[in-house]
Amino acid sequence: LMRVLAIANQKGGVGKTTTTVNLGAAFAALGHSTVVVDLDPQTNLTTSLDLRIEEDGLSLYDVLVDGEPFGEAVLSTTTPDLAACPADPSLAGADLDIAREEPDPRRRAIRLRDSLSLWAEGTPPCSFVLLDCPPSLGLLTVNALVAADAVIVPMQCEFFAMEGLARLVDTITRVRSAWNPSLHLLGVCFTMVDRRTNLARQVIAEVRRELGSQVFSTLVPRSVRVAEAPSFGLPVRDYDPSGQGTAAYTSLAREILAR
Amino acid sequence: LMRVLAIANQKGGVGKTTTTVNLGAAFAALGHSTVVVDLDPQTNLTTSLDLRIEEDGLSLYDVLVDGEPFGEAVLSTTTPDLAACPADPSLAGADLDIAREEPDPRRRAIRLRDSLSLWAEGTPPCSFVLLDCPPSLGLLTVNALVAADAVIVPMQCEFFAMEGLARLVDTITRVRSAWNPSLHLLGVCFTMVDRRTNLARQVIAEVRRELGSQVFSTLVPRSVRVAEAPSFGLPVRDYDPSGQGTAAYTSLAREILAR
Ligand SMILES: Nc1ncnc2c1ncn2[C@@H]1O[C@H](COP(=O)(O)OP(=O)(O)OP(=O)(O)O)[C@@H](O)[C@H]1O
Ligand SMILES: Nc1ncnc2c1ncn2[C@@H]1O[C@H](COP(=O)(O)OP(=O)(O)OP(=O)(O)O)[C@@H](O)[C@H]1O
Ligand SMILES: [Mg+2]
Ligand SMILES: [Mg+2]
Repeated sequence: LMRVLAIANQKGGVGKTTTTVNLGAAFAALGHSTVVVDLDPQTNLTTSLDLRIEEDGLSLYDVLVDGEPFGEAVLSTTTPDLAACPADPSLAGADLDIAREEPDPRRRAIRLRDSLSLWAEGTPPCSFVLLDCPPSLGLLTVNALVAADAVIVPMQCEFFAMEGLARLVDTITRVRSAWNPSLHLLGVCFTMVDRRTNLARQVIAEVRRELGSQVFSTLVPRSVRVAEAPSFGLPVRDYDPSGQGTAAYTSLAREILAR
Repeated sequence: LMRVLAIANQKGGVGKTTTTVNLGAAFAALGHSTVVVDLDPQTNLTTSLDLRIEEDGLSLYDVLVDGEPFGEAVLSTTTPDLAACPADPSLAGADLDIAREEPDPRRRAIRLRDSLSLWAEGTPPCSFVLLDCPPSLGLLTVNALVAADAVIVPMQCEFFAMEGLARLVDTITRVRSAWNPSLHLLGVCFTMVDRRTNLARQVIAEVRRELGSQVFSTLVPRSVRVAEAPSFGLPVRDYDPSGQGTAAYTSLAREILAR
């Protein structure tokens, strides 16, 4: 069975790309082959894994807008059992290019889901597909929410966090009732946590009060090794194997596998 | 003379809203009345200053899409000489609503500039207008770049920073040649700086090598007081007057006034 998870939060800089890369690498290390997908025109995931699209190679834009087969865009990474579908800056135009071609909102929203289903026909090519979303609730994020079985929401312990969460949960509910009946919030994951501050304790307590078990018990601490790893094109477990970032993302992977 | 500055960076979570609010408050404290504008559908600036739009009050959506007068949307804040134009979630639809009404790309892009010029006719209503941009290079950010005299780019000391900057500078160049000949990069401002890490020193040195004097010498340190202030609806100078955040944003304001 292949599980598709969207890593989403319209709030910027909360650790979506970092979580997608490092959770993917943790699943791979635990024996669950994973494909991570870059849905962000900023292409941060593509850079984090040092992915290079060849001269006539494909990117996610070609899959979504031109209908190219998803499998032909997937590249291997230096990490065993971890592969990735890259993005390039042309993805910034996908929103309007799809809207111009396709007048029906539903047919705009199901493009990624259809590509993944076609690719996964027969024996599933991997255990997990993780979708790294851009910081917005536009068509690219909607495509991810329609394609996904569940959503992981990285969140920082900040004042704006709660407000953004309410809007994201609202979007998940709307996509569920319109196009994807099985979509649900798998959990909120706190990232870049500095346990020493009151603000962190207050926000974590408030979100736990609101959402209960939908908050992962794993807290990913702020660690400069996690921020450095992308400059070497590596997940943090290949850059700092015994560090806090690696341990946290392994713990998060185990929590998700146990659900 | 009224100066309009866009606070922009498509990378999420780099401190755009925090810089807009606190730079605005610093200008006001130094005797330069300022209006800050929330161009982000996440409405973080509106929340940061605890702005409440009345029953039949206006927001930026009404100004951009329905052509309401900008001055009628502006609200006062608890800080003297600091006013603000709020946003509400309807702004998320402004992109598509304007595109549906107006086929001409140029006329889509000049809406905010025209609203501000109409409002500022005669004696300028304030010294500075600061435009808080969303984490994208879509129509809302383009409207800000067309309306602005110059751009301030908040940036974290992170690996992805350089890549995002190249794309933003490219967008600034395109907007300048197409619609706004006076647009220029006023400077890059490093935020949430932890001087102890190598990563921070490396990124700062690299950006200084590329951009020289277009990097402000003021570094805004990471400070939990800065992150807490929005939960009280206050700029950091009204919440923690003698703290590092207040000092940094005052120094930044002075640097800009000296240019
Ligand atoms: N646990 C951590 N410790 C330290 N730094 C981190 C951690 N997680 C993420 N970061 C850093 O924080 C910044 C933001 O993270 P990231 O780019 O993953 O967020 P994002 O939500 O994907 O951003 P965007 O909204 O722009 O897509 C990056 O510089 C990243 O390296
Ligand atoms: N100097 C600082 N010290 C500590 N925290 C900070 C500082 N500056 C900003 N922050 C915190 O970092 C987070 C991101 O900042 P902010 O929301 O201003 O960024 P942004 O670029 O406007 O994000 P978005 O891309 O979502 O609009 C917020 O929680 C904010 O409180
Ligand atoms: Mg990202
Ligand atoms: Mg913001």
